[in-house]
Amino acid sequence: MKVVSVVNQKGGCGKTTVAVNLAACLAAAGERVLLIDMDPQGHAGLALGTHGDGLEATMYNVLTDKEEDQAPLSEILLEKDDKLWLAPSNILLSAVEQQLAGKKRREDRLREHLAQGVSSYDYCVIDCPPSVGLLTMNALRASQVALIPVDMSPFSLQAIRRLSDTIQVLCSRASHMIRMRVVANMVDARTNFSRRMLEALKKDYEGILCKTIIHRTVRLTEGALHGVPVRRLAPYSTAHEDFADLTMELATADADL
Amino acid sequence: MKVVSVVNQKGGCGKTTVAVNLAACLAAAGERVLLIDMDPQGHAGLALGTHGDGLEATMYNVLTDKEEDQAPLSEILLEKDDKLWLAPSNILLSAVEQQLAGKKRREDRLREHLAQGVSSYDYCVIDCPPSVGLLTMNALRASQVALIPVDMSPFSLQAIRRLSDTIQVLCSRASHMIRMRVVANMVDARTNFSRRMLEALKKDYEGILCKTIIHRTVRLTEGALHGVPVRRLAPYSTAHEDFADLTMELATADADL
Ligand SMILES: Nc1ncnc2c1ncn2[C@@H]1O[C@H](COP(=O)(O)OP(=O)(O)OP(=O)(O)O)[C@@H](O)[C@H]1O
Ligand SMILES: Nc1ncnc2c1ncn2[C@@H]1O[C@H](COP(=O)(O)OP(=O)(O)OP(=O)(O)O)[C@@H](O)[C@H]1O
Ligand SMILES: [Mg+2]
Ligand SMILES: [Mg+2]
Repeated sequence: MKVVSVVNQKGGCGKTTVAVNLAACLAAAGERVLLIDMDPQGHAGLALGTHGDGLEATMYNVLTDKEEDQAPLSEILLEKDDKLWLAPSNILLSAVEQQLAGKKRREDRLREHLAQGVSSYDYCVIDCPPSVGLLTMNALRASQVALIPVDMSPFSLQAIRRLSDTIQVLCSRASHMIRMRVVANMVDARTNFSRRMLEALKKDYEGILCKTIIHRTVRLTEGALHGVPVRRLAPYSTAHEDFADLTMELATADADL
Repeated sequence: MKVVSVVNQKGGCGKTTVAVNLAACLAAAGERVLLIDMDPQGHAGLALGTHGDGLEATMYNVLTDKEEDQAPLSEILLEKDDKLWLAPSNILLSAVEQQLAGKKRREDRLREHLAQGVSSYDYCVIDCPPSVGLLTMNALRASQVALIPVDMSPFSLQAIRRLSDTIQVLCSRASHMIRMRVVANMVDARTNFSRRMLEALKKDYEGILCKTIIHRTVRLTEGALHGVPVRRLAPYSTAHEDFADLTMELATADADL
C-alpha cells in the first residue's frame, strides 16, 4: 500500500481539498483507496457528506490508549464511493495529543495500525491538520510521500522551507524515507501576482514541484458544500481535469505513488 | 486598553490579514496599538516585513517559564509604523505548550503580562494560530472581544459553531466576558456561491455579524508580500476602504473596542 500525507502547517492552502479529490480520482482510476482524516476539524469527512459529530467511532478510537475507547481501524471505515473508504474524525481526536504526551512510540501508532489490518488497499491518503504536532507526525511516520499544497502567498512559500526542515529531521531521526512533492494550488491565471508566485515556487523547488497546477475555481468549494468530490459535481470542469492530471502525474512519476 | 483576539481554528480564513490591517487602521486613526503575534508561524511579523527567525527576543521569551530565557513584553516590541508596535514570534513559540503542560494558571500568562507593563496602549490586537490550544486560550483569556474572520466556505461556517461553544465554556469557567464578532472575508461579489454563503452567515449569526465585509482582492496578499498593510500599498483600494469601514464599525459599535 502506498501512503501519501497531504501536509502543510500553513492554514487554508488546500490540504483537505487536495486529499479528498486526489483520493476520489485514484478510486475512479480503479485503485482501492483509504482516505484518513487526521484533522479534528473533520473536514475530509464533511467534504464527502459525513458529519463527524454523530459518529460512534472515529480516528480518536483508533489512536487513543484508553482501553475502553479503543477500536480497530477496519471497524470505523465508511464507504463513500466505489473503491473509496473514509476513516472519519471529529473534535475528540484533539484529545489524543495530551493523552499520549510522554508515552513511548506515540508517533508510530498510525503506522502500526496501517500495518495490521488494512493492507488490502492500494493507496492511503491522509489529510493533516494545520500544525506539525503529534497527529501530523503520526501521518508522516506512516507515509512514503508528503504532498504539500501551496497557495499563491508569501506565507505559504515560507511554510515549505520550515516543513522541509521538519521532514528532513524526521527522516534522519527515524531512518525513514519520505519523498516530498509540492503542488501549486489556487493559481489564478488572470493575475500577475499568481504568476510571480508560481515563478518563485519553480525557482526554489524545481526538483519537487509537480508539473500539474490546480487552478483557483469556486467549483472546488461547491463540491465541499454538496459533500462530493469535484469529479461527481462537475466532471468536465477545469477542476476535475487538474485533479485527473495530478493523479496521473503522481501515480506515474518515478513510481512515487 | 481594549484587547481583541483575531481567532478561528479554521486555517487560512484571514486571521493574520485582518489582525495586521485592523491594527494598522487603528494606528492611522491616532490610537496607540500593540499587535501581538501568537502564531509560531510568525506571519503577522512577516506581513509587516519582520522575519521572526533572526530576532533575539520574541513572544517565546515572554511566555516561557524557563528563567534563563525570560524577557518582559515591553522589551521585545518593534515599532512598525507610527503608533503601531509589534510583539513578534517565531517557531520557538511552539515549544511553550509542552513547557507549560500541567502548570497552574498557564492560560493566564499573557493576561498577566498585559496587566503589568504595557497598558499605555489604547488597543491590543492578537493574531492567533489555526488551532484552539494553549496559545489561543492565552489570547482569549486576555481579550474582551473575539473577532472571527470567516471565508466563504462550508468548512468555515462549521468552524464558527465549534468556536462559539469553546468561547462560551471559557467565559463560564473563568467568569470572564468575551464578546464575539464575526467578519465575512474573501467575499467575491461576482459569484453566486459567495452570495449564498453570505446569506447563510447572515441567517445564522445575525446578531454578531459585522456589517462590513472584506472583499476578495489580491491587493491584500500583495501587501503581505511587500511587508506593509494595505493602507500603505494601495490607500485608495477597496481593500483599504473595507478595513477603514471595519475599524470604524468595531470602534463605535456599542463601544466594543
Ligand atoms: N483550487 C482552489 N480553488 C478555489 N478554492 C479552493 C481551492 N482549493 C481549496 N479551495 C478552498 O479554499 C478553502 C481552503 O481549502 P481547504 O479547507 O481544503 O484547506 P486546508 O489546508 O485543508 O485548511 P486547514 O488548514 O483548515 O485544514 C476552502 O474553502 C476550499 O474550498
Ligand atoms: N480578503 C482577501 N482577499 C484576498 N486574499 C486574502 C484575503 N484575506 C486573506 N487573503 C489571503 O489568503 C491567504 C490566507 O490568509 P491569512 O494567512 O491571513 O489567513 P490565516 O487565517 O491567518 O491563516 P493561518 O490559519 O495559516 O494563520 C493569504 O495569502 C492572504 O493574503
Ligand atoms: Mg483541512
Ligand atoms: Mg495566520
